Amino acid sequence: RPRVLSVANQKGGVGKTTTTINLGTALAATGERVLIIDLDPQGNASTGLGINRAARRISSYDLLIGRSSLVQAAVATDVPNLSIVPSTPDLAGAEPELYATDDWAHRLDRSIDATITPGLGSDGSPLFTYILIDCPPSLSLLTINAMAASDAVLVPLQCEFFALEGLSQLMKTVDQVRETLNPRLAIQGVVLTMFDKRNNLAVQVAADVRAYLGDKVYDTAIPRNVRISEAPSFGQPAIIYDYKCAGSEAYLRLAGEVLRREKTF
Amino acid sequence: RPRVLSVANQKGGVGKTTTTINLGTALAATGERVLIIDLDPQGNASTGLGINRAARRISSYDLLIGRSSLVQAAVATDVPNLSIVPSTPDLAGAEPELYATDDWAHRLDRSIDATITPGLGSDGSPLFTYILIDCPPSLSLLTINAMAASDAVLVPLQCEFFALEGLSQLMKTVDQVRETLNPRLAIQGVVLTMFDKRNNLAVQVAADVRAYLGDKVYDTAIPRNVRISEAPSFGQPAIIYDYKCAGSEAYLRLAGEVLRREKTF
Ligand SMILES: Nc1ncnc2c1ncn2[C@@H]1O[C@H](COP(=O)(O)OP(=O)(O)OP(=O)(O)O)[C@@H](O)[C@H]1O
Ligand SMILES: Nc1ncnc2c1ncn2[C@@H]1O[C@H](COP(=O)(O)OP(=O)(O)OP(=O)(O)O)[C@@H](O)[C@H]1O
Ligand SMILES: [Mg+2]
Ligand SMILES: [Mg+2]
Repeated sequence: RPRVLSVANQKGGVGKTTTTINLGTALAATGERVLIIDLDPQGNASTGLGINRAARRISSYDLLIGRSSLVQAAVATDVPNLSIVPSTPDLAGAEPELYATDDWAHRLDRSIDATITPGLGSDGSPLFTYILIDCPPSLSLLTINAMAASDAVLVPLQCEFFALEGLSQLMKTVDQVRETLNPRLAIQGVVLTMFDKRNNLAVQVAADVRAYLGDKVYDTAIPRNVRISEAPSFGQPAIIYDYKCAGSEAYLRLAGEVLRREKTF
Repeated sequence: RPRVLSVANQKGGVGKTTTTINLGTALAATGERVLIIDLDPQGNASTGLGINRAARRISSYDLLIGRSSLVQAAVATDVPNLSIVPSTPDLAGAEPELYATDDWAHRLDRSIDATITPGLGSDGSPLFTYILIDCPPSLSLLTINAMAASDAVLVPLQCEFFALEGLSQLMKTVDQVRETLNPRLAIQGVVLTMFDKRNNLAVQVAADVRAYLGDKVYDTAIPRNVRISEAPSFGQPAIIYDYKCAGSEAYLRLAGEVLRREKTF
């Protein structure tokens, strides 16, 4: 089974989608075969990788309701070794629909499991070695499904006061999912995003987070970098849009840290 | 009945809470009697106005399940003429719980209605003249409840590519709520937030939004201003934390525009 990482934080706008796209691209560049699952009804990860609305015939909603398998839903992107299961707005209807069923929390996990055998390439090796799940800004059914299906959670954290406030709630939710739904769930790490070392508040928040979470926080912090926010309007990851910019360099370093930590799990 | 405005946008981190707190404070400064309802389980509006966790005995969750009235739940803040119904993490449990009921969309509207008569002050005038509802970053049950209870929606919009992408989905949702739940629902306006005129992408997005939405977009744009992001860590609105900063000036100007538009409804 591939390693499955949820990219989650209920605080909005902290860089979940940007991290999923660029970390996914960097991992693919190192030779991993990566699948991104866009589990946000906004569909930003799909758009940020150039999958236009018309091309999203099968989506992550179809996975949750069991209508399609992972292999059927995955589409190639312009990035070698990187595929995506796109999302469509009907994903927003999944919550009222699935809360009424008794196994709502394991829908995604089952769809990943179901495909492991047929998910082999022609040479018998697994089609994907990593799955990254881009979560919406909430701790509801979609994010719980992602965590229940994951080996670990990767938490993007903006160095702002409101973003720090939600951290303990997020850690509590991870503990609850581990105790009730998925005993193997761990924290892969916390990545500081949009970090501006000239901003006193950011420096203060970063110090607080490192004091609170210790070595769970990656050494690599992603700097605020306008090239990162420009890239999605071209349907490209920052690493392809501008390989040499500070943002791309940081995501490539982050990929190295993630891979080195994976060895310890 | 007070005028009820929902501050909503499913895109995360665009300035919903910051706008609710600072616009609420500015409206109160002009003499309006303002109530903020914190409808986000994160509780950032409550924290940003200095209501600590222990003081949140009755919350917006109690309104939704009909356990308390608006008047019982409202607590004073340090800002004159500004009260808040705080939120607690159990609000996150409202969605699975209430989706199962048949009138889940009108819960908040009913709790506002129920208090209008007892919501009179000793001199017979209404306790509140404006209610602002801070919505979570999604278009699910909590935000639908807010829109069903509102006269109009005020949309904070960050001048970034991903934030622009969600705008048409948001407008569609407003139309759907108007057609099925609340015929009076209008768009009060769209406010550009964290606007940096030196950033080409921001200037481009702002031009696109004004071309698409015309005079629905307020003349006042809120600049990116570090004092705004520092204020919540002191439990104060920016207008109280630093009255003369560019952010405070912008929110006071926005309050003037909102009030002038209200006359046209
Ligand atoms: N390092 C960075 N430098 C500059 N801009 C960034 C950076 N990371 C993200 N952004 C921009 O900040 C905004 C928020 O990022 P993003 O959409 O990835 O966050 P998110 O957590 O996925 O949001 P949501 O909660 O809505 O899903 C986007 O417009 C993105 O382009
Ligand atoms: N004009 C501004 N200048 C600088 N920082 C700002 C500005 N407006 C908001 N911020 C900061 O940006 C972050 C996001 O703002 P805020 O939390 O208000 O957005 P939100 O839409 O309520 O987020 P969520 O979707 O999580 O509810 C916060 O840390 C806030 O302090
Ligand atoms: Mg996102
Ligand atoms: Mg908010």
